[in-house]
This record gives sequence, C-alpha cells and structure tokens, in this order.
Amino acid sequence: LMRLTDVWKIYKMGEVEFAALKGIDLEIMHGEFVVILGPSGSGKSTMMNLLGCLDLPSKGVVELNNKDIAKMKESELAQIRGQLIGFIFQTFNLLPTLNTIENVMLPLEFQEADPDESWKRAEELLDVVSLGNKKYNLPSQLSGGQRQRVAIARSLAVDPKVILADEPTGNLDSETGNYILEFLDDLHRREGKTIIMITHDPELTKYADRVVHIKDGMVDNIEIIKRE
Amino acid sequence: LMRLTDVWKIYKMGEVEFAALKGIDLEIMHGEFVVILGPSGSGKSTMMNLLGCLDLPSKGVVELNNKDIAKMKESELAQIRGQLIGFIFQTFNLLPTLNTIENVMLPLEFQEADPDESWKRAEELLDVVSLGNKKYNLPSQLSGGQRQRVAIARSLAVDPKVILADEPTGNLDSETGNYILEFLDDLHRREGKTIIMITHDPELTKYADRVVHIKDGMVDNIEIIKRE
Ligand SMILES: Nc1ncnc2c1ncn2[C@@H]1O[C@H](COP(=O)(O)OP(=O)(O)OP(=O)(O)O)[C@@H](O)[C@H]1O
Ligand SMILES: Nc1ncnc2c1ncn2[C@@H]1O[C@H](COP(=O)(O)OP(=O)(O)OP(=O)(O)O)[C@@H](O)[C@H]1O
Ligand SMILES: [Mg+2]
Ligand SMILES: [Mg+2]
Repeated sequence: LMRLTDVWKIYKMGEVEFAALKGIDLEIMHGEFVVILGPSGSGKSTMMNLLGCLDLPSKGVVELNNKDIAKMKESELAQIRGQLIGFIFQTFNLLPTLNTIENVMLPLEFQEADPDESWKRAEELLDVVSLGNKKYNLPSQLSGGQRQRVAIARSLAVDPKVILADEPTGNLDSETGNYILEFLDDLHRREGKTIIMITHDPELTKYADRVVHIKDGMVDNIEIIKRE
Repeated sequence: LMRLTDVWKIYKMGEVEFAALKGIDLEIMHGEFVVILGPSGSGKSTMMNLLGCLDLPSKGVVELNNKDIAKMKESELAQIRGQLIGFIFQTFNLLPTLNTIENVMLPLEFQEADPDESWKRAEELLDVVSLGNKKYNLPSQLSGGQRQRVAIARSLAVDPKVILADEPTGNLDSETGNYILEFLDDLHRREGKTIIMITHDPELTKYADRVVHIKDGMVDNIEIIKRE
C-alpha cells in the first residue's frame, strides 16, 4: 500500500537545518494494523504527514500503490485524502464555526454525498464515540477528550479503507480509549481496513500486527507481533 | 488555600441547559499535592477554570484564601493569575507568533521583570524540559509533546506558589512524562508548592497527597494517600 524509501524531511529555519526524518525505509501492507511508536519529538507526526500525502519528503521517495506521490496530480492526491484515507490529527483540527455533527459530516460534504444519508451516518458514528448528546455543541463547548472523539468520528465518515491516527486516545481516560481501540481493531478484522496508528503510548500496540519503533527521526527496530 | 462550596457550573446553549458541575464541595490546603481524577467530560477543566479564577460559578462559592472570588476586584484577580498561580492548559495556549523562549518569558513580561533575568530563567526552564535546542522555534515548528513542554516551562516562569496543571503529560511518552512528574513532586517537597493536577490518567496519582475522584460533574470519592 505505502512504501517509504530512504525518506528524509529537513526543516529549514533561516540558516539552521533540522532533519526530522533521516533515511526512513518502511513498507505498509494493505489490511495491516501498524503502530508507529516513539518518544516526543521523534518524527511521528512528520511521518504521518508524508504517509497521508499532506506533505512531500526532502529526499527519498514516498509511494502509494506503487506510484510516487511527488509525481501525482492534485486531483489524484485530493481523492486519496478525501476518500481513501481517514485522518485523526494530534490537534484534532475541528472547524470552530461548525457544530459537532457538521464537523463529522464535513468529509462527506466534500464527496457530495446525500445530505440525509450523511446526517444518519454522522449520528451513528457519534453514538459509537458516545457523543450523541453533543450534536449541536461547538468545539469550544466540548471537553478535550470530546473534541478528540469528534475527530475520531469524522475520520470514519466516508468509510475510508485506511485510517491514519496520530495519538488518537491521548486525551481519553483508559476506558473510553480502550473502547475506541477495540472499535478500530474490529474495523481492521471485520472490514479489512488498514490502520496506521502513531503514538508514544505502548498500551496502544495491543492489537497491532507490527510495531515500528522510531527514535530521533530513524527507524530503530521493527517488531512483528505473533497473533492467532 | 481554596474552597469550593456547593459549586455548580451550568452552560446554556439556547434553550438547553447543561450542568458541567453539580454541587461540588472541595477544600485544597496550602502545600498540598492534589490530583483531580476523572473520565473524559466529567468536569475537570471546568473545575480548573474556577480554581484558577478564570471563570465564576453559576451557583455556590469559590474562595481563595477565605475570600469569595466573585467579590474580588479585577486588579486582585490579575495578581492571582499572574503571580500566585502557574497554569498548564490542556490545549497549551501558546502564542503562535512568539517563539519558544518568548512564550516561556511571557508571564515575566507581564510582571515587568528584568529582561536579562527573564531570559536566563526561561533558558533554565527550557533545559529542565529538554527543549534547550528549540528556543527559536515557533509553536507551529514544534511537535505536540514539545508544545506541551513549552506550556509546562511557561507555567513555572514567575516561580508561582501554586501550579494548576490540566493533563500536563497527555502528549508525552512515559519517560519524559515521568521526568516532569518527578520535577513537580520535587518542587512540592523542597519548595512547598501547591500542585493541583487534573487528569484522566491514574498513573499521575503517584506523588499525590490526595486524589479527588470526579464523575459526571460530581465528587465521587476523596482518597487520602498515606505517605511517609
Ligand atoms: N461552553 C460550554 N457549553 C456547553 N457545554 C460545555 C461547555 N464547556 C464544557 N461543556 C461540557 O461540560 C462537560 C465538562 O467539560 P470539561 O471540559 O470540564 O470536561 P473534562 O473533565 O475536562 O474532560 P476531558 O478529560 O475530556 O478534557 C462536558 O460534557 C462538556 O461537553
Ligand atoms: N516546521 C518545522 N520546522 C522546524 N522543525 C520542526 C517543524 N515541524 C517539526 N519540527 C521538528 O521535527 C521534530 C519531529 O516533530 P514531530 O511533530 O514529527 O514529532 P512527534 O514524534 O510527532 O512528537 P510528539 O510525540 O511530541 O507529537 C521535532 O523535533 C520538531 O521540533
Ligand atoms: Mg506528534
Ligand atoms: Mg479537560
């Protein structure tokens, strides 16, 4: 599904150069549940932006279905970001002027889905994350963990084949967090979705097929988890 | 130090009323290390805003040093928020146009501290949170956990007597998070600071004198931890 070959991401701040990723080689298969685990500042969110085609590498190649993303047309990239991948961002990125249900429906709006069907789907997803009674709240009227759950519900709106989740449970208590993790694992096993979860928390490796350990912008170790 | 007596916080959204806090009674002593523990949406951040004099209750009384905060002058409240209490917000609230060291120095600017001393203090605090090499980065050029650490450093800038921390380690790996927790515990034991930590994570109760369990806007149980 995705392949990173000798990928570097170098940020320039005036004279100073900082390499957030230093020569990453990584393959992610269709239908896999991969966890990318590493400490704060190790390059996880940077890697997510590349995997999600939201950014381009400074050196090396990022391929999606064997095509170099740097060579794709914008229309192709838009379809990938809008239909293939569901994103859960570390900072949630909800639109502050839309209420909860509107925020969840937004990806469907972009796909010009039927409004009644979109509403119904958004309602179901809000029930999954226990926010059915917060439909009309604005993000500013929600707790931190509630905003995170809206971001999770939104990522599933178009029923994408791939979920790209950056610290999806950081603001949730363990009971709520576990419930979400089991829900994602269920989507993985029953529907064959590819789950790429990025986190500093080893607890989230529970359902992973593989754990990619990242440290200081480099892959430290790839752990294959034996599962029945 | 602080006393909440039958405190309610009721949010109105048009016709609908929602009670985030329902009759909270709580006392926090000088020099205590208290953890307020509860699930997502239980009212923790709402309680923090009241304890920090950033908001007023809908019913009931919030007292700081035996004075009703609803009756205080703005000048008195400004001094409390600027000198007595150091805040670590769940959403960090860094100023996007200031770099790391400027963000850390900001509370000192408000107290009209000496600029050279402020710089020196900010540098030391950034070393404590291992961000010495990120002084000139803007918040947008930092990882999630790095922004959280800047917020932590900033809360200590004026060397406040009280630290009010909302989910201070949610974006940090356990090693970094533990280091920060031990640092706060050290300030508590050596300098007698009052630490009020708000979290969903039971791991953070390690150094607490008392744990206040909150659920659905009410105090469920107060646990006193026996410590030598
Ligand atoms: N401005 C508001 N208007 C309406 N409801 C609000 C508002 N702010 C908060 N709430 C509601 O009050 C409740 C408590 O919110 P609060 O932010 O205190 O929770 P919390 O315990 O900090 O949760 P978390 O652990 O998810 O951060 C939530 O159900 C939330 O939806
Ligand atoms: N725009 C930028 N300019 C300069 N440096 C940057 C920029 N964005 C990120 N960095 C740096 O790149 C490194 C990796 O950042 P990244 O956000 O990928 O880390 P992370 O693993 O997601 O961390 P966390 O767990 O704290 O979220 C960090 O040291 C950060 O300071
Ligand atoms: Mg990150
Ligand atoms: Mg909160």
